[in-house]
Amino acid sequence: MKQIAVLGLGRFGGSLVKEFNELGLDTMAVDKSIDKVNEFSQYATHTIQANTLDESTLKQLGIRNFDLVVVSFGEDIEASILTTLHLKELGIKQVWAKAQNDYHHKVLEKIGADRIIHPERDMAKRVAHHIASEKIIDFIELSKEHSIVEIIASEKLHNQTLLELDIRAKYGCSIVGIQRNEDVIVAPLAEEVLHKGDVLIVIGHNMDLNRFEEKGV
Amino acid sequence: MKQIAVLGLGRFGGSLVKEFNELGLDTMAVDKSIDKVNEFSQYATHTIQANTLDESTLKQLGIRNFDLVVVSFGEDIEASILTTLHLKELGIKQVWAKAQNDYHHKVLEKIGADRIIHPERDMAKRVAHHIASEKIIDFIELSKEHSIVEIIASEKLHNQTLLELDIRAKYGCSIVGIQRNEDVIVAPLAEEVLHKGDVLIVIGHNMDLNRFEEKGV
Ligand SMILES: Nc1ncnc2c1ncn2[C@@H]1O[C@H](COP(=O)(O)OP(=O)(O)OP(=O)(O)O)[C@@H](O)[C@H]1O
Ligand SMILES: Nc1ncnc2c1ncn2[C@@H]1O[C@H](COP(=O)(O)OP(=O)(O)OP(=O)(O)O)[C@@H](O)[C@H]1O
Repeated sequence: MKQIAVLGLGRFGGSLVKEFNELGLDTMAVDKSIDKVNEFSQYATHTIQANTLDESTLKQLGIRNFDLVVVSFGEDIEASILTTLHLKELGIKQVWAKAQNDYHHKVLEKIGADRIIHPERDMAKRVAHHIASEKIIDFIELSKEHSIVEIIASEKLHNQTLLELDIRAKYGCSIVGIQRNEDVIVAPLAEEVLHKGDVLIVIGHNMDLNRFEEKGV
Repeated sequence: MKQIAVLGLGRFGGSLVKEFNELGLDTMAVDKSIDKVNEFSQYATHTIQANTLDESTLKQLGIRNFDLVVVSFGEDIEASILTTLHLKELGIKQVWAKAQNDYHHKVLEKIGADRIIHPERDMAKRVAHHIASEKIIDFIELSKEHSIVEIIASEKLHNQTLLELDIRAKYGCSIVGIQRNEDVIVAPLAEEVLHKGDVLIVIGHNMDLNRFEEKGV
């Protein structure tokens, strides 16, 4: 079983420890604040109060035995950078770090962080697309040019089958799921009839998705 | 055009203003800190230094003319709650607020916030699933029981067509896209040949996805 450590139990680090617990994984959770250590002791296998800036503290934690360490300090960019540097020097294979801004991202990249995470920025992208369009419920980037969107089916699509609408031929994108009330219909068949208010899960090139959103829904 | 205001220009609020700017939307950006106002003045239509706790300040901002207002204060939960309350009392149709924790979420719900956002928690869910499994690159929740996962195709699937693999019949989930290098193949045909290292975009019920991840990839 992978040995995982989470350093810094803020909103992101703390949520990670809870999620790992739900997935049945062992974790070591570390924070300099005793309140945080107490708050998360029920979710992590080990919870330790320590300041990770000190290299000898990291060694005493036995951090070298861990396969993956997440560094999740926000306000104190220097602590994040120094801790990440120490971890890579101690030979940790995978060090993932949360970045505060573009400058922080660049420095983490240069010192060898294996993955850099921007929780707020990524969420802002999804929320902005939802707000910008009445019809889009969610927007998930797959690559620079392809995405998945959840779009609300309007009156225009009511009582029509996927076959009649022929969306793939007309717009180049593909309806891969339909959310109706609490249920999701995966890979709907051509004869599936759409209802007003269905949430269509559509995959495609961004240009095709825009055309479908403007003209097809 | 929808009139949007963003109150609080931290990592989340600031990213939102930048995203709206890219989508060509007008925004009013407000923060009590002059540094933030200067930082984001190039992205928003109007940028104003103000403390939104004061109801008369909100009226002077002409906030009643806005269709949607995002409240993005983190550390100061009280400011977030009071501002959201004032906005609903002033009759703003859509007030979306970022929540710091479950307690904050409950209060925002009770006072009428129209949507409550947890950027760090949602990102933690995606990252935890990626770390928990070697094969899963990304995990996106669609509902309580259905998700989309990005899974790396192993040696086992190399040089086989989707027809031969018959994943829909065997596992109940559906491959809706294939990421190969920078390109995405949308709604692949049955004759499509898979290569080791392809990233499969799969939709399905969580139980089926787990089975596919364990036995099928
Ligand atoms: N050097 C350090 N050693 C151990 N813990 C630390 C260190 N520096 C900061 N922390 C802890 O990391 C946690 C997160 O830090 P901070 O609140 O600065 O980040 P944040 O970006 O606001 O977090 P989030 O957005 O996830 O809530 C805090 O609980 C803090 O006590
Ligand atoms: N009453 C207020 N009026 C206007 N601006 C405010 C008010 N309270 C806080 N802010 C501003 O909101 C911004 C975000 O606040 P804060 O840093 O507490 O949140 P945060 O949750 O850490 O943000 P993020 O996670 O998005 O970085 C700050 O720039 C702060 O100046």
